[in-house]
Amino acid sequence: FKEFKAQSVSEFFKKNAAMLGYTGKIRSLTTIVHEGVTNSLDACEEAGILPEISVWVEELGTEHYRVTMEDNASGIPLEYVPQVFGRMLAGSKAHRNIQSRGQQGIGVSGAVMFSQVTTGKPTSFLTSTGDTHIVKGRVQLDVKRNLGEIVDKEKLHNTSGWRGTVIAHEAKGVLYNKSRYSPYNYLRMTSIANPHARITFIEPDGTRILFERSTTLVPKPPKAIKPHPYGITPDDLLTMASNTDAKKLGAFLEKEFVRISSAKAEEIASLSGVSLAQQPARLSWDDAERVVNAFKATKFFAPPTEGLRPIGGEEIAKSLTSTLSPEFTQTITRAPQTFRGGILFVVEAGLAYGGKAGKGGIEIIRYANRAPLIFDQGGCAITEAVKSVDWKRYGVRDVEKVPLTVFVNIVSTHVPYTSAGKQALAMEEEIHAEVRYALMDCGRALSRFLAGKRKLYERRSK
Amino acid sequence: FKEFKAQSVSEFFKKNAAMLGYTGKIRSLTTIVHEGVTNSLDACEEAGILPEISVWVEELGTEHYRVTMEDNASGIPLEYVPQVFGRMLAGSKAHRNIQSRGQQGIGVSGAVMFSQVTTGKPTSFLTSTGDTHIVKGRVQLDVKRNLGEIVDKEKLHNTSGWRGTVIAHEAKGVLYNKSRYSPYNYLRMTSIANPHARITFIEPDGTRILFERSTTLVPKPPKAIKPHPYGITPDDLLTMASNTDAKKLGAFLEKEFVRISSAKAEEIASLSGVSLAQQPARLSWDDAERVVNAFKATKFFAPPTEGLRPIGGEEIAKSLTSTLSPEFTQTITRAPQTFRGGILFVVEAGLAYGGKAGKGGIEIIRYANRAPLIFDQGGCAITEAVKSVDWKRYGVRDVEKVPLTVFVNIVSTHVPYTSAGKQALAMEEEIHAEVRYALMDCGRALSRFLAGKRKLYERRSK
Ligand SMILES: Nc1ncnc2c1ncn2[C@@H]1O[C@H](COP(=O)(O)OP(=O)(O)OP(=O)(O)O)[C@@H](O)[C@H]1O
Ligand SMILES: Nc1ncnc2c1ncn2[C@@H]1O[C@H](COP(=O)(O)OP(=O)(O)OP(=O)(O)O)[C@@H](O)[C@H]1O
Ligand SMILES: [Mg+2]
Ligand SMILES: [Mg+2]
Repeated sequence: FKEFKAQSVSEFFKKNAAMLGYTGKIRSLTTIVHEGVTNSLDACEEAGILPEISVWVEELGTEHYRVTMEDNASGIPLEYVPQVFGRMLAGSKAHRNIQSRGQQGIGVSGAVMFSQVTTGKPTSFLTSTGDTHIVKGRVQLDVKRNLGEIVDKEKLHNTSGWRGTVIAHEAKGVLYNKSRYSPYNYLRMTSIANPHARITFIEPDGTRILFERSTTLVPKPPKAIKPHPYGITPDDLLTMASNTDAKKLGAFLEKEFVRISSAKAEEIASLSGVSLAQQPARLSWDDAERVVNAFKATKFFAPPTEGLRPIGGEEIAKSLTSTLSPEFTQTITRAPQTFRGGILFVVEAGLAYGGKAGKGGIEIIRYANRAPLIFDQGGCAITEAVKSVDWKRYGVRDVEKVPLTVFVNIVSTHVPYTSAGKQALAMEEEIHAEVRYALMDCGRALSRFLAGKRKLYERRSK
Repeated sequence: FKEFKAQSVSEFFKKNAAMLGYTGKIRSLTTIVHEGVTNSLDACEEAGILPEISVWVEELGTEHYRVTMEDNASGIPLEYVPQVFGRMLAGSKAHRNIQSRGQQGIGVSGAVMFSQVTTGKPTSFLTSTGDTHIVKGRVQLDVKRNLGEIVDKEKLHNTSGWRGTVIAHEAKGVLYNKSRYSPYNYLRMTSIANPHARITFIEPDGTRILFERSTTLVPKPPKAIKPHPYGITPDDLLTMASNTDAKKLGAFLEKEFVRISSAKAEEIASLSGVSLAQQPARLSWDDAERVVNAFKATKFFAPPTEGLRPIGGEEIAKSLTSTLSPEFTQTITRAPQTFRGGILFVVEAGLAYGGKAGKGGIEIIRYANRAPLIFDQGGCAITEAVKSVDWKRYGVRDVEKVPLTVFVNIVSTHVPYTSAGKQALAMEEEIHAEVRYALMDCGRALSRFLAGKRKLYERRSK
């Protein structure tokens, strides 16, 4: 045991950078873009701002690039800069029950780490919250202590009242191309699911590509949603009880959960045998188990719909039509459900048949909280759910050749990813079932369309 | 930014327990067994002890089990018990360049956390380093602070001089069955790759299964291996330079790397233009880049073979034959190579054709450092490498029906996993290439065998 040592979370992710998506030259570059763009979209949406995002990739040498990203979001107060850019597991989203693309507090610090480790250089930033000055500087990450350090900074006069953030990462051992895994396709997929964002992309050869917004409707800022009693575990209940400021169990149940009225709280008390006057912080494990069992025996309304922001069936159909020119599309947004821990989620799906749909067989397009999942398709529960559908029943003769694109978007206050790289969903039974129902629902419409097409074909050939 | 907060690494993995393998009822139970057994095997091997491991799974209620694991390893000194069982990112393996099944310092703390979160109960332990007393107690994990706490303990007289560790986790929301993903199959696969271990398994219905050892040869304890200059990055060099006690660059190069003699160090100095008298801690990024470029331009002997412990072609063939009774087997152990960071690895592979081989098409059996990879086959680089081989060239007509089992084991001082659950390898070009070469080599032998078989068949049917 003389060798026994602890390490910091940054040391762990530096050694295991593949877990954050920094594996392979093309994916590493796209991951840097992904971390910046998801943060910008989240910050814009939270502040109710129509996103103007630009991404500029410059080639500085062989496998040596600089990625500069600018947004018009809320800006980052100077005192938070070291934590935002240099401290893993620190952020504004991880501990809140809110739909957002980020949820770990690791993303941008990971990009700072990767570029620092490959070039020895800090990350440059420029940010303002819209007040009288703009802060410009460079920041790096102290891996051993998991802390951010501002290397240098200066304050500039903010004459135009600019608000937003610009980040520039320099990285080596990365590569730009226009494959399915490149920054170009990532931004295209991002604009499909975020019709309110205008994204400008400048490629290394100087080509400017504008992904114009197709709606000026700003999605209502996501709202923190309380957990629903279904799916709560005794440990969740105890953790919530230790963090609440409600003095009694009754008030705690009504305040911290959705769908629990005072009448419902009474019902729970009588079913569980735990008094509503009990102080939440003094609940025992047995009490918690009894309350949770009472939840399971009680009828609650379904989770509310206003907290989550799906893309919407119409928007999905519009996007599928404009990118694939299919003969047939069908979309669906299912009702909210819950999985482990009372976590709300909504599944929406779409099918596109014919035109440019399919890639020599079924093509799967996956999103989580409107962020595209480009990598790790093989290890994703969405892929498994798509494969588990018996497509033959819906008129698909050969899954290896059919011109069919399957679109799935999961929105939730906590997306269960398989790894910190956030590109694949872990298997949760409730999510798997919902994806299947959504696809089978669309499948039935597809089967009617294909039957009609076949009839038409047979009539003509008679 | 009023909501900005940091969280501990245990809070992160509690919320994202799926990243540690606690997803689904069957997998969660097997993951608890996996964490305990890999630790026991590691501890036995490090101490040069022939492993005697027993695993006992008891059903206490519906989806409520207790898993008790005992080993005859070195035991855990009392002062380390809180860190071993209750602190994530603390251990004896993460910071050493040594082949071991564990490498993150998270495993057993994850199992403590999962069982505590599902039952509210601490984990029981019994341990002795072989001295006069045995410590018995219970330990839990303080999630907010990522610290272990001994709930209660007592010291017992160690009359028999017993040495080892017993751990008992109680967990809910888990399930025992005998599928491919169950503890039973996990232990069977473990015993195939660890012929020196005797593993006793007691099922919930009381059935005792003995996986007897097939060799009494204790593998030589793994040795810490220094990195090889190929694959080193400037950041690696600077990190090593800041941790070395060598006073000059020359001594640093000779001491901290394999295959660098004083003559080689001279060559590197003249190629890079960096003086050997330079103090390692004062190397700049530019110096480091020049030295690394000089490494790339220098010829070094291949990495040494004595540090890594592959299973061995003979043992693999023996195991494949005894479990699958195939008509044909072919195995290979490739020479050591390096990937990113100068990390040594060896690929060994085997094919088994006929008999019980294959599962309605190619079956893949994966190992890393002799630990079976049961889950996440879809997202693993080994699977991709197996699929990338053109099996038709080796006489395999139909990959969906062929009775072929492909066995791959990767040994390394650092296995690049895709997530902290350690069940799938991330894509590293060098590893992917080596797996392909190993399989193509075995494939050539298979193709000769199948051609022979066909000739025989044709001769007979004339
Ligand atoms: N462009 C930005 N504008 C405003 N705030 C930002 C911006 N980028 C990051 N932040 C803030 O910094 C925090 C840390 O960002 P980071 O990407 O590390 O984590 P995250 O987005 O919370 O989660 P994840 O690790 O899943 O991405 C965010 O939570 C947010 O509060
Ligand atoms: N049965 C055991 N006997 C002796 N020492 C043990 C035993 N189990 C754990 N340890 C010690 O406790 C440490 C922590 O174990 P843990 O499983 O958390 O991490 P690890 O094995 O180092 O890495 P990983 O997270 O990859 O499993 C180990 O590094 C080892 O030093
Ligand atoms: Mg983020
Ligand atoms: Mg371990």
